[in-house]
Amino acid sequence: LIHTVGVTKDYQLGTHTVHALRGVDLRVRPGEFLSIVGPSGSGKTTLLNMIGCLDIPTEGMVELFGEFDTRDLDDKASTLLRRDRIGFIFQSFNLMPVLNIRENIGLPLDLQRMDSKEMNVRIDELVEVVGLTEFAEHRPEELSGGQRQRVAVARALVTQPDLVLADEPTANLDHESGMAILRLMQKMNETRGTTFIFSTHDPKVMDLATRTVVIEDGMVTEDTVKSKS
Amino acid sequence: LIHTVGVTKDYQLGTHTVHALRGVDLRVRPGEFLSIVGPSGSGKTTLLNMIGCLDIPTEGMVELFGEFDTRDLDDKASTLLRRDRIGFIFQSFNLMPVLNIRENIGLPLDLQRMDSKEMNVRIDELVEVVGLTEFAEHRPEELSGGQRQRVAVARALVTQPDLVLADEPTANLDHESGMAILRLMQKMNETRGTTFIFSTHDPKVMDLATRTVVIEDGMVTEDTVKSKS
Ligand SMILES: Nc1ncnc2c1ncn2[C@@H]1O[C@H](COP(=O)(O)OP(=O)(O)OP(=O)(O)O)[C@@H](O)[C@H]1O
Ligand SMILES: Nc1ncnc2c1ncn2[C@@H]1O[C@H](COP(=O)(O)OP(=O)(O)OP(=O)(O)O)[C@@H](O)[C@H]1O
Ligand SMILES: [Mg+2]
Ligand SMILES: [Mg+2]
Repeated sequence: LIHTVGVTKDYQLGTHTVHALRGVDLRVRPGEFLSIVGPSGSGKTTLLNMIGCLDIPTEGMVELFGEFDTRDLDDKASTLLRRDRIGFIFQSFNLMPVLNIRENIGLPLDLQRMDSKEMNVRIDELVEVVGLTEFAEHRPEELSGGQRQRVAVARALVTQPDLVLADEPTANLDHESGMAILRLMQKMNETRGTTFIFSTHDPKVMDLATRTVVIEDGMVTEDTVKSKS
Repeated sequence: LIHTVGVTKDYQLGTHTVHALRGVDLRVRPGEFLSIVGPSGSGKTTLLNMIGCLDIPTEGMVELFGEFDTRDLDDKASTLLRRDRIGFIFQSFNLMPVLNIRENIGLPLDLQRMDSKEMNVRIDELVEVVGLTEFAEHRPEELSGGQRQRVAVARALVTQPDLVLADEPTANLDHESGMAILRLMQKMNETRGTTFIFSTHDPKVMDLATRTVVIEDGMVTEDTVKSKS
């Protein structure tokens, strides 16, 4: 599904270059439930951005769905790919301040021109699963940190994408809320075969992952698949 | 040090009222290392905002440092109190985008008109302790989520306040970085007697706290002091 070869990312800041990724080779198969872990600043978000074609590598290449080299995608093509096949949960949520919860969650479906009846069914379902029914008409600034995070999660899942990239999706959640989110994702993974790639510091996400990739200082230092016991 | 009596907070949203706090009675003594835990949306951030005089209760009262009723403080008085005696680590960091790390951390000292020589000593020290020396000249948008969190932590500690209110200060940090932050806070607590009140979902913060207050649905349901063993 996903193939990265020698992916390098440099950020130029004045005279100082930050080597955020230093040659990452990664192969992700469809249906994997993979967690990427590593110290703060080690390159997890940067790697997810590469895979989610929000950015392109300085060197190396990212191939998606066995056919797209992200360097060859123009803005229009990458926008369509992200809209239809990828769900992204951002580390800082990136919700639209002027839209309420339902509108925020439904935005990707709106962009797909989905029929409003089906849209509402999907939105209702997700709002309920993430425990925000009571707050469905509220706007992001009227919500707690963890409530905003749950909106970001719901929005990434509403299009039922082939690939979900979840950047620290439980960081602001208590144990119960976090587990509810993870169970929802596990269910999508088991019933729909949705591929999940998490960046996380949360032990419960690592526990549920079938494979863990450790990244330190821009390089993969470990890659462990759990054996089914 | 801190005394809340019957603190209630209602948010009015159209016809819908959210009862964020429903009568919180809390007494915090100087030098405590207290964690407030509870489900997402239970009222932790709202309570910290009451204590940090960023907001006032709908009913009830908050008394700070044994002498200030926050309802009696005008804007000028509460700004001075926050500037000189309280450090606040926000759940969403609230860094200044146009300032770099050093300038962000030094901003509270700037507001206190501190001599620039002493300012630089304090900033250097904190930048190093939170592990951001390499990134000291970068701006927030050039940082990872956990790096921004560490800037927010450093900024709250730089004035060496009497009271630190830390809203999920380790949410975006890996285990090591989180422990480094907590050890720094423990050290300030032990050597300077700084009072710390955390809102957290992180088990390692709860472990280090000498007292844990559980808040659910806007009310305190448990209040446990650890016995020294
Ligand atoms: N400005 C606001 N307007 C309306 N409702 C609000 C506002 N701020 C918070 N709330 C509501 O008040 C309740 C408590 O919010 P608060 O931010 O204190 O929760 P929290 O315990 O910090 O949650 P989390 O762990 O998710 O950060 C929530 O249900 C939230 O939706
Ligand atoms: N836009 C940018 N400009 C310059 N440097 C950047 C930029 N974005 C990230 N970096 C740097 O690249 C490195 C990797 O950042 P990244 O956000 O991928 O880390 P991370 O593993 O997600 O960290 P965290 O766990 O703290 O979220 C960091 O050292 C960061 O400072
Ligand atoms: Mg990150
Ligand atoms: Mg909160």
